[in-house]
Amino acid sequence: VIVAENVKKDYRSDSVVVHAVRGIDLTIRKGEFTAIVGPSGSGKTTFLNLISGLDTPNGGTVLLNNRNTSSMSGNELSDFRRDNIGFIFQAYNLIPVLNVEENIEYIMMLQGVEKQVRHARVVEILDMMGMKGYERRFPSQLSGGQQQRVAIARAMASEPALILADEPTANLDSGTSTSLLDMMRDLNRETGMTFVFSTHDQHVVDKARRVVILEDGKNVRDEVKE
Amino acid sequence: VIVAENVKKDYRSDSVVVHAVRGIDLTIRKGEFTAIVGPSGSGKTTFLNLISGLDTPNGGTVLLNNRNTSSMSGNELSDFRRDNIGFIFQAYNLIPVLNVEENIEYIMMLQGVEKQVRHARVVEILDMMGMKGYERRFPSQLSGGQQQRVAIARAMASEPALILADEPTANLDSGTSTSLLDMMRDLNRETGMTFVFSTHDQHVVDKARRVVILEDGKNVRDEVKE
Ligand SMILES: Nc1ncnc2c1ncn2[C@@H]1O[C@H](COP(=O)(O)OP(=O)(O)OP(=O)(O)O)[C@@H](O)[C@H]1O
Ligand SMILES: Nc1ncnc2c1ncn2[C@@H]1O[C@H](COP(=O)(O)OP(=O)(O)OP(=O)(O)O)[C@@H](O)[C@H]1O
Ligand SMILES: [Mg+2]
Ligand SMILES: [Mg+2]
Repeated sequence: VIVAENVKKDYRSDSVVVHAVRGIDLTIRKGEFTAIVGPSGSGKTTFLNLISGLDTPNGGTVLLNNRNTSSMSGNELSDFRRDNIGFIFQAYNLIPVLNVEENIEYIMMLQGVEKQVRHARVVEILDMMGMKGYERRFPSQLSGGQQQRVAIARAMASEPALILADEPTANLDSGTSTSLLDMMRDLNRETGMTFVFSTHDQHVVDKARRVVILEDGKNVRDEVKE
Repeated sequence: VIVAENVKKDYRSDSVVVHAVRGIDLTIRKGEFTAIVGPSGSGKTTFLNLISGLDTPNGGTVLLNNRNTSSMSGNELSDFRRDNIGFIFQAYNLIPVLNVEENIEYIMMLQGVEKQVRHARVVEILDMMGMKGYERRFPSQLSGGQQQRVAIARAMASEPALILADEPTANLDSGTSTSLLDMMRDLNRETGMTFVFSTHDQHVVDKARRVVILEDGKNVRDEVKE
């Protein structure tokens, strides 16, 4: 469970202060399939970085399973993320010198998973992503949407309890987006894996069971369907 | 005018050959407002790189205003692009060490445009993009969609005859996408500036007057509306 209490984040440089997140109160519970929607610059990426512990707030608190991220050390936060959260970055952040398989298996390697098990998991998840046989390609040898799918595969490979996905369908066509979301929705239903998406894509909003609307760094609406 | 005749592009590495573009015949005339649509991996980026001269085909020819790109030197191609084509990259390709103003004015500087004229143009185009006042920010200090808008501003600042835009709305919300496309459509009507988009976004397809469908590196349909 993630609890954000009056969370604020400012960016300061020279004389300018940007209030990217201006007091968000939000609780994400286990098993949610939630979309955070808002215009470009409304604070979606900043908020996902705060609730994952990649960044700490200037005001308010973020509790990850009841632990305050501001009182955790850098190592504690990264260990927590490695074992609980799969993060899909808006710019993918694939490691250019590692091939597709090495990018995807990275977290499992840190967790000490055996090579054969890792390899089988990479093959399985690439197949789910419609990218069978791409194990040895490098990120620079992939199309934009293929890089995005490898970033998604990487986040899901170690089967974390929570997936935080920043604009996961931005470079995918309708067909690929829909099958990806159906696959995530099935995983959510079968395993209780929690999904939180930041998105502009109507395909994602349509499949979400909860939609949180961000405007200028504040959540202005919160709608649970069903 | 751009003429692609039976254009082919293969990527080779070790023992693998990828036929990214498998024989496209297509003519783009002055004043067009055209969308190239296709699933992830269908060859859109590769084709845009070929018709801009950023890359040369393995088979077939690309004629830019009747000149064959394969018989032009690297310098001739980059001079031609600088003076005729604004290219919007799928990954934006902003220069991290330059601020927003320096990124946008870059081409105009190469063309010898005076500082005051460049500055006025930067201010004007940032305002059109909904990003007034962002001149001195650096790319790392911008949201994903803000970086994308700076990449668009950069391509349009020198008012080239042709804009080639690779997924220009991928990280933009509906409202921003629609106002951007309306602005481009007005420019196209008033000045005859030619636009060719590679896209998955229905907002772009709806505004296009011509829609070319790519599948597996070939254009399978070509529909002119109106
Ligand atoms: N440098 C490269 N080396 C090897 N294969 C490549 C390279 N660049 C692209 N490809 C392959 O060529 C095909 C076409 O890629 P391209 O980037 O043109 O597709 P695209 O339509 O732009 O896809 P997307 O919508 O995902 O951006 C893909 O299968 C891709 O894997
Ligand atoms: N490092 C930074 N320094 C200064 N300002 C920043 C920085 N990162 C983001 N911002 C600003 O904070 C605000 C929120 O940015 P954020 O990236 O969270 O928005 P977003 O909703 O993810 O936008 P998009 O949909 O375009 O990705 C924006 O106005 C942006 O310019
Ligand atoms: Mg963002
Ligand atoms: Mg592409």
